[in-house]
Amino acid sequence: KFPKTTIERLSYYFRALEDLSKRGIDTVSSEALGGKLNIKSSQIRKDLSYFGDFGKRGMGYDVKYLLKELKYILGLDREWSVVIVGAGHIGAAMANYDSFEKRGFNIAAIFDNDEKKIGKEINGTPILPYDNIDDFVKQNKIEMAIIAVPAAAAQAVADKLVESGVTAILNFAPVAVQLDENVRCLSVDLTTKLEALAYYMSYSQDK
Amino acid sequence: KFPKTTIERLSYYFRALEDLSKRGIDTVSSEALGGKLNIKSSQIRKDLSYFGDFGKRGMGYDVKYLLKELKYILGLDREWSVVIVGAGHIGAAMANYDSFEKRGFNIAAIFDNDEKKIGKEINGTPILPYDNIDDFVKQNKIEMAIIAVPAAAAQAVADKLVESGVTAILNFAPVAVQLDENVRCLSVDLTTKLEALAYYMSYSQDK
Ligand SMILES: NC(=O)c1ccc[n+]([C@@H]2O[C@H](COP(=O)([O-])OP(=O)(O)OC[C@H]3O[C@@H](n4cnc5c(N)ncnc54)[C@H](O)[C@@H]3O)[C@@H](O)[C@H]2O)c1
Ligand SMILES: NC(=O)c1ccc[n+]([C@@H]2O[C@H](COP(=O)([O-])OP(=O)(O)OC[C@H]3O[C@@H](n4cnc5c(N)ncnc54)[C@H](O)[C@@H]3O)[C@@H](O)[C@H]2O)c1
Repeated sequence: KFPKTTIERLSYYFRALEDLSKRGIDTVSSEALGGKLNIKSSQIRKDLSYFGDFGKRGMGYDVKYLLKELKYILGLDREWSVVIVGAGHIGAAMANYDSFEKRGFNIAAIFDNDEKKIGKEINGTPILPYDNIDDFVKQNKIEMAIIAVPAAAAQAVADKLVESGVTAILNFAPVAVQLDENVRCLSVDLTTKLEALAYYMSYSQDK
Repeated sequence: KFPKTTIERLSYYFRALEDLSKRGIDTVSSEALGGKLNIKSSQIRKDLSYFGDFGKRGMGYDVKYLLKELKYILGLDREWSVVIVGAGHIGAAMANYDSFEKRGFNIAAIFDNDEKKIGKEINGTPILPYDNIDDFVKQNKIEMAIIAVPAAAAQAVADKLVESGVTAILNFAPVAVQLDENVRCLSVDLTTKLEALAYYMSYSQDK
């Protein structure tokens, strides 16, 4: 097995290779890829080695071949239907973010329990009543959901999603939700990004 | 030096230790801390070893002592004033997120160029005209900023912030902004979180 961060780095390699392929570049060394992404070339070689033997020593990587392989490994060779629960600031920002669609993540619906929001749309995606989650997830074979509700509602929302068949959750609420083992859940905590910036700032001010 | 992810993990250790300290727990082993955070105990020992020798073999870590050390290392022993540029969905979600304040990140102001938003407030934080950034950052000694504007405006906004004295930026726009070497910039890309979920989903469906 390999660390969770390896997978997130694979996405960065995928994106950088896509960029190179668009510019007609056929091969790239781990050094050149590392230079573009600010990641050590030894880290890139190590990450890729978990998944196979992609580069020839001294020759670098074949961009098109590695792109195809990473697409398969990351499960991006298919589309994913995603629902969002919570049509507030975070939910709306996610529904508006066109980069998700470009990567094959289609926002199928947003659910909310606020009468004033139900029946509206965000970027063409309908806001449906919270109570319809069960039918909608089953009828549209939804596997993935984004939780964007206040912390107090997060556990109940997670339970409802799992009961209706969702097996992967991205959780924004600042609480750890308890889930079955077979459900994958990643949390987003943007405070850690600010704390990382604070570290770099205080470090450079010569602690 | 150590990988960027070590710093983000330090935040997770800090939070878990805070939780233990609130519950009156005086010592904790790297195994117990690892079990709580779903991180290997060897990773925890390795991360901490970059910063000092905190635990006695077989005795575990002293919670209060490690908490104080991590607070200093992460630069959380002080307050940080932060401005947000862009009072849209992301900007509003960040201004509303009370966890930032609890960690010492005070949102001082939000800037926008939309006449309809200027003069309003979000969670008590004023929305000021974009052209006031320079005076505001200099008068209030702001060091940190969050960019939450559309991709097309991100580079110009980053330049304006750096010119006025900001040295740390959290960028949400899906564009790599070019900055001076002495400015720290972290980007947020939530697509990598969905891609990580897609990987786990396709991995468990027995590739
Ligand atoms: N992780 C981070 O770094 C970060 C940053 C900002 C916000 N957040 C969190 O993200 C979440 C959403 O933030 P926001 O700014 O979008 O909040 P918001 O208040 O703008 O939106 C919440 C939405 O959820 C809906 N809702 C509430 N209870 C519900 C329920 N039981 N069922 C269905 N819908 C329900 C509300 O009607 C509202 O539309 C919050 O938990 C917030 O703390 C996290
Ligand atoms: N990284 C991710 O995963 C992720 C997810 C969602 C959104 N985003 C990005 O975050 C950014 C903000 O998203 P949003 O949903 O809040 O957008 P939004 O359109 O709701 O908000 C943008 C705000 O910026 C203001 N603005 C535009 N140009 C400006 C300028 N030159 N100076 C000052 N203010 C200006 C607008 O008036 C508006 O209030 C976008 O770039 C979006 O692509 C990123």
